[in-house]
Parts: sequence; structure tokens; C-alpha cells
Amino acid sequence: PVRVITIATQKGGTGKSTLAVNLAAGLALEGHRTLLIDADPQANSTYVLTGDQLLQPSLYEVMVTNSATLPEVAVSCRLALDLCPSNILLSAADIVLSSVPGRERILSRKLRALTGYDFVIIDTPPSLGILTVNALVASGEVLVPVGMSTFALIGLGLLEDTINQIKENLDIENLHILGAVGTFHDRTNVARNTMAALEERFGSILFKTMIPRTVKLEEANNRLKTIYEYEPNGAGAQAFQALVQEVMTHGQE
Amino acid sequence: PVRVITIATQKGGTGKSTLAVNLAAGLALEGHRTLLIDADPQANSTYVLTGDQLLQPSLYEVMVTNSATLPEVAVSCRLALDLCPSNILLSAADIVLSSVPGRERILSRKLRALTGYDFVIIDTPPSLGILTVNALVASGEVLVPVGMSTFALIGLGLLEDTINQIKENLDIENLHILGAVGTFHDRTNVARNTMAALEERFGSILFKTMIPRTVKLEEANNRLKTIYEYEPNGAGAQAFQALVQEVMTHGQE
Ligand SMILES: Nc1ncnc2c1ncn2[C@@H]1O[C@H](COP(=O)(O)OP(=O)(O)OP(=O)(O)O)[C@@H](O)[C@H]1O
Ligand SMILES: Nc1ncnc2c1ncn2[C@@H]1O[C@H](COP(=O)(O)OP(=O)(O)OP(=O)(O)O)[C@@H](O)[C@H]1O
Ligand SMILES: [Mg+2]
Ligand SMILES: [Mg+2]
Repeated sequence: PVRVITIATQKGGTGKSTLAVNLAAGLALEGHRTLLIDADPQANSTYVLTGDQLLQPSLYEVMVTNSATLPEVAVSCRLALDLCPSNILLSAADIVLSSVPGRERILSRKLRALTGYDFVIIDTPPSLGILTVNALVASGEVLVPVGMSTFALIGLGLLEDTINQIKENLDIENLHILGAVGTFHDRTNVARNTMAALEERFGSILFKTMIPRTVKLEEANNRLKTIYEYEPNGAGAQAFQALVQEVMTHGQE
Repeated sequence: PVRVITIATQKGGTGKSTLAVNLAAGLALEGHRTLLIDADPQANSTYVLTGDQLLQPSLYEVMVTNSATLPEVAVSCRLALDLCPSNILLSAADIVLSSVPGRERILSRKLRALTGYDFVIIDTPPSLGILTVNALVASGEVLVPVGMSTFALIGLGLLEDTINQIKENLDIENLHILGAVGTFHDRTNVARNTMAALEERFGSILFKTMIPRTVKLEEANNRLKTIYEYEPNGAGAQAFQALVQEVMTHGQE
């Protein structure tokens, strides 16, 4: 069965898009047929993988105007890696969908049309609005990037609360946090303190893999490349390859 | 007359809250009576200034349940600096307010009850939803923190589009971008390239002041202090003092 993993946290700038792109690309490199769904109206993941942020049709036609299916919208962007692009039009989702019955399950229903993928990775905006809730309901697993700061830890706590509310109010059985991943890790005291707090309060879900702070990840994004294309033997690529392995191991439970 | 300045960009993690707190605190230190309104449900600004993120009543009672006025909710947190706190309950604003007539002008109407302030600074979430639109409509000026990345430049472009839409669709005359402020500035190539792109495409609104990347700003936030309290003579405090001066100079136009 396909594994659907959402990358989410309300805290902005913690590395959600960078993680979504490089995890999806890493899974594809290992031969797993992967679809990345960009559910963030900023379309940063779409931009890195295609160089374009106004692709149409996009998730907007799939979720808001209901005029396209996911297979129709998916574009091939790397070997074994397809993308369902985002578009700024998607910003209208919260307002337009707020009064639609079953507004939280739109994406989950649309995923039923997909065949032939081993993994679906969903990038989300830094909020707990309609788009992120749809991604959480549609997926069984959530990966939470946690930057090296108190604010990022707060974001993880808020997300845990939201997941519990979704499970209770919407009767979703199988949604759980696959893992919390330390990002922007470096040798500062704030990083040491943040990791110590993560181990203490969230130890059961804390992944061993940490993504280091490295300007190469920033450069790769700016040059519209995955880290494997930009610096295949560097610390960034090694960390994401380890993340791919850890995601695979956890999946066998 | 009171100056109302919103700190906004859809791009997450570019330093909105850090800028809002330290600009507001800097204005207060110069003797200007300042109110910081935290319109982000994450309540990061509220947490730094009070150590609490679940204060009630909050902006939720002012904007969503309409059961309190701004003066009733404002708490004094430093000399000459009051705060209208946020609370995670505010996450409901997009859904609850989506069908309310005049939903974009709620905060602007509530600001009329304020007296005795020289400045109102509004921190916003990383999205262009109801809360940020209310802040933009309520203020005359917008300060946009731009991190050293392509994604942050995209965020500035998207915000410009949103501001133009608000002015046209809601007949708001006096809303304009006070300035774009480079944040997380360091000596990397990506920072050099980002500043060059900012000067070329947004030169007319680019502030001279840049906020340096310094772990002291991260530490100050984690220790619930303003930068003036944590490292009064460091690069962070100097940059924010220069920002206060630049905001004051621009205001005389
Ligand atoms: N490990 C890292 N080291 C250095 N830079 C990084 C790293 N991960 C991401 N970045 C850069 O940091 C910024 C924030 O990362 P990214 O945009 O992926 O976060 P995000 O959580 O998706 O943000 P948003 O909340 O806006 O969606 C980007 O400019 C990105 O290029
Ligand atoms: N100039 C700086 N140097 C180093 N760290 C900084 C700087 N400015 C902010 N930070 C840290 O970077 C992180 C992001 O900053 P901040 O939370 O202020 O951004 P934001 O735009 O408000 O985020 P969000 O989009 O979630 O609201 C925080 O952990 C903060 O402590
Ligand atoms: Mg992102
Ligand atoms: Mg913030």
C-alpha cells in the first residue's frame, strides 16, 4: 500500500519545503515511485523542482474548483518523482472551502484516484488552516521538522494538539507522528539545549537523523536543485540519505 | 496621530516576531508610547514579552467573540510598552470570520478605541489569511523582513500583490510598504546575492538597516528578553536601534 507522509508544523521557516523536496527526491533515487504534493500557496517546493510557481492546473483545480484529478495535474519532474504543483490561487482555499461540507476530507478523497506510487509526500504551509488539515486527514504519517529554537518546540506541541483534535473530532484512526526531525542543527548552545529538550519531552518520536545547518542546502534551493544534484557527497545529502533510511525502517512497524 | 505599522510576509521564519518585539521595545525605550498587537496564533511575540502563550482575554476576544475592547485586553509588559496578547484560539479566526460581513475591517474598527499611543506594531502569522489582511487594512504602513534567500524574495513579491489587491478591492487609500528590511544578514554568497536582488528589484523601499544573523537574537528570544535586555551593546541591539531611527526618519515624509 502507498505510504502518505505529511511534512508539517505551524512554525515558519523550520525546513518543511527543503525536507519535503529532498526526502521525496531521495526516495525516488532509491527506486520508490514518489509523488510530491505541494499544498503551500507559496509554492516553494514547486519552484525548486520546476523553476515555475504559477503552473496550471495545480492543486487549486484539484481541491478548490474540483475541475481536475490528481493524476491529471501531476507532472514528472525527476526520474520516479512526480509533482502536484501549487499555485498562489490556493491562498483562497480557507475562505472558499470554509462552508463546504466535508471540507477536511477533500484531499483524502482525491488521493483515491492515484495508482502506481509507493510514497506520497505532502508539503504544507506554516499554518493549521484548511490545507494543512486536509493533508493531515489524507495521510497516515506526519514528519515534523523542528528548528533549533524554543519557538520550533512550541510548534511541535501545537501540532500534537491539532493531531489529537483531528483524530477525535473527525474519527481518523491511523494518523500519527512518524517522527520529529531536528533541522538547522549546529554546534551552538541553543542547538544543544533544543535537542536536549526534544529528547526529554518528545524522545519517543525523535528521529536519530538530524539535518545540519549548511549553506549548501540554501544554495541548492536557490539554484533549483535537489541536494543530491547540487552537492552529492556533502553533509546535506548524507543527512537526507540517512533520513530516507530511517523513514524506510520506521515504515516496517 | 498614531502610526500603525504591520510586520508581515507570508514566508515563514524570516524574523517577523523578532523584529516586531525589538522594534516595539526600541520605540518604547526612546520614550514613544507603544502597543504591540500579536496577531499570530503561535503567540511567539506574546511568549517572549510575558513568558505565557495562553493569556486570556486576548486578541481572540477582541476580534472573534467581540467580547472585549483593545484597551481592556492590553497588558503593560515593559515601560511605555503594552501588549495585546495572542492565543492559539485565534487559529479559528479564518473559519469563524469567513462569512462575517466586513471581515477585513474588524481590527481597524477596534483600533478606534485606542488612545494615548504613539505607535502600534502588529506581528502577523506567515500567511495571507484573515488575520494578516485585518492587520494590513488596520495599518497605514508595512515593514517586510526579508531573509537571505530566494524564497524570502518571492514572499516580498507576493505581499506586494496582496497589498495592491487590498487597496483596489477594499478602497484602502493609505496602505503602503514602509520598507523591506534584510534579516539574517551574514557574509555568505547567498546573502550578497539576495541583497543585490533586493537593491535591483525593490531598491526604492529597501531600508539601509540590516539585521545581522546573530545567535544572541535567538538566545534573547529563548530567555524571554528583548535584545536590549540581553545584549545591550551587541550587534543585534545596535541594528535594532538603527532600525528605530530609520523608522522615525521615514515617518516624517
Ligand atoms: N539545513 C539547512 N541549512 C541551511 N539552510 C536551510 C536548511 N534548510 C532549509 N534552509 C533554508 O532556510 C530557509 C527556510 O527553509 P524552508 O523554506 O524549507 O522552510 P519552511 O518550513 O518550508 O518555510 P515556510 O514555513 O515558509 O514554508 C530557506 O531559505 C531554505 O533554503
Ligand atoms: N537575526 C537573527 N539572527 C539569528 N536568529 C534569529 C534572527 N532573527 C530571528 N532569529 C531566530 O530565528 C527564528 C525565526 O525568527 P522569528 O520567529 O522571529 O521569525 P518569524 O518570521 O516571526 O516566524 P513565523 O513565520 O513562524 O512567524 C527564531 O527562532 C528566532 O529566534
Ligand atoms: Mg515551505
Ligand atoms: Mg512570528
